[in-house]
Amino acid sequence: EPHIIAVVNQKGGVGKTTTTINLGAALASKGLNVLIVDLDPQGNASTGLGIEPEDREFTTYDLIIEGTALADVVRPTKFNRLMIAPATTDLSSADMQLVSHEKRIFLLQKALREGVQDQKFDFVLIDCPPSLNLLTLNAMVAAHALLIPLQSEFFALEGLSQLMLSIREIRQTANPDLRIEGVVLTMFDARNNLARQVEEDARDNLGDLVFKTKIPRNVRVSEAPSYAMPVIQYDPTSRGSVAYKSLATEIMKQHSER
Amino acid sequence: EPHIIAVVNQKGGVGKTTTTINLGAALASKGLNVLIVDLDPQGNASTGLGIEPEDREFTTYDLIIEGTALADVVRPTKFNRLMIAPATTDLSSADMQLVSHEKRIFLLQKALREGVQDQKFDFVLIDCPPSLNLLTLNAMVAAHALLIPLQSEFFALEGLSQLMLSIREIRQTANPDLRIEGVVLTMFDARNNLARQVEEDARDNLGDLVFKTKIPRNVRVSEAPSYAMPVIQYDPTSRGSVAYKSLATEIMKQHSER
Ligand SMILES: Nc1ncnc2c1ncn2[C@@H]1O[C@H](COP(=O)(O)OP(=O)(O)OP(=O)(O)O)[C@@H](O)[C@H]1O
Ligand SMILES: Nc1ncnc2c1ncn2[C@@H]1O[C@H](COP(=O)(O)OP(=O)(O)OP(=O)(O)O)[C@@H](O)[C@H]1O
Ligand SMILES: [Mg+2]
Ligand SMILES: [Mg+2]
Repeated sequence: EPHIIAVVNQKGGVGKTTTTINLGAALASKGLNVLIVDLDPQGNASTGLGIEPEDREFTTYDLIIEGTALADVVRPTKFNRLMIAPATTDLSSADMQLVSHEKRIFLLQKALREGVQDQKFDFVLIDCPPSLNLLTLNAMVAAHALLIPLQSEFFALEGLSQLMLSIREIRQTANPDLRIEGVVLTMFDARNNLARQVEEDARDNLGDLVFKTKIPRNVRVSEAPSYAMPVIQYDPTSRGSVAYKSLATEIMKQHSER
Repeated sequence: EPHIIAVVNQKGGVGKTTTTINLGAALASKGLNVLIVDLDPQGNASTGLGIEPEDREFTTYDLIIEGTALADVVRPTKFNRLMIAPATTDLSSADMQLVSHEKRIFLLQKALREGVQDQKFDFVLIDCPPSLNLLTLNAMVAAHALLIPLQSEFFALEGLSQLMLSIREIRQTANPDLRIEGVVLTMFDARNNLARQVEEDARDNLGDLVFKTKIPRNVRVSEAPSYAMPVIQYDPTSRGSVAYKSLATEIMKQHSER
């Protein structure tokens, strides 16, 4: 049974897609089999891994709405042991279609938990859109744990309490075993007062939930997707690559201790 | 009749809220009366202008869903001639509630266009959430024009074509006079290859739609909301302040020439 982690934060632009792609690649580089599920209609995770829009034959829209089997949706990336269930903009209509569906927040859980039976994934990472909509709720129900990227900025800290409320609600109504894998500081610039302040606030309020690893702001990280590569492939010695490998080690260690 | 501009981009974290707050303040500092409409359930524009959650008695949720008059929702900010219709997280349920409403994308247009009759606003700026959901569609129907913040990054450029498709659809089905006020490059770092590349691509594809003013990446811009001030009040001589004042001048000039 793979460990399913949803990468969530309704605040936009905090590094959800970047963390999904690069943590996924770092875990794969350590010998694990990883599936990325792109649940954002923008399809940034699919593009960032080089899956052209015309090559996305079956997508996460088909998985959730049409009942297509996971094995038909999943496809390889150019990175060893890293697979992806891609997304297209079709997914943006899924939200409205789900509203009237009786099992509307359980559809991804059913599709994923059934679909992974005959595959050998160690980790599944779900990249979520910047909203607490039905797609993100589906991810929170399907997941065993949540990874929360926290940009070291003022507005990003504000959204955290709202996210924690939603997590509690999902735990009470649909997924009692849902845990928080952790909170990871992203685009961290140690020279910046605000960033140090956000780190202090996060560690004071959330304690050990905050990973030791911080992802630094690093231009190589933002360049990598334009070459359709994870940063650990685009520039293996960059500060971004080193940080994502360290995050992967922390998560693997944490997971083996459970 | 005020000029109503919706600040839109479904890509997250591109500077929609920051542009709404600071362009609004810059226009107000030039003697114009400005209303900011916070249409994002995160309520970042309301927080960034110092409206505490407990002081948001009537909100844009009430305006759209409950039919509360605009005059009851609008309240002053600490900045002269800058008013706000605040938002709370209640707004996140509005999306689902709107799905079954017959006039679901015309509700904000009706509330705004009626509500501004007896007020003396010169500009109305609507801050949108990072999604092409029913809230954003309401803003695109209510607006005369759209302002599109474009972060100088790879993923941000990808979302633009999807946004342009939605704009064409809204123009054909609900708001035939909808124009594009312009595209403004945000968090621009001239030392960064990727940023210069995005600027070149944007100006090649969009021509004069791209404002001459570029908003530089400037830490004072991201610090200002933690002091509940627009950057032109927090640090009037900063590069961010100068840029937003220049953007205001461009928009005023463009608007007076029409
Ligand atoms: N450590 C980093 N250093 C520099 N740039 C980064 C870093 N992490 C992310 N970025 C850049 O910041 C932008 C936002 O990141 P990303 O798109 O991953 O966020 P997101 O949370 O997935 O956004 P959305 O809310 O739209 O889904 C991207 O252009 C990305 O390349
Ligand atoms: N010119 C700038 N220089 C430095 N930081 C900036 C600049 N513009 C915006 N920021 C910071 O970048 C982050 C994202 O900006 P903002 O929240 O305005 O984007 P948004 O598009 O409104 O996000 P969302 O999609 O979540 O609504 C914020 O923390 C903001 O303070
Ligand atoms: Mg993303
Ligand atoms: Mg915003």
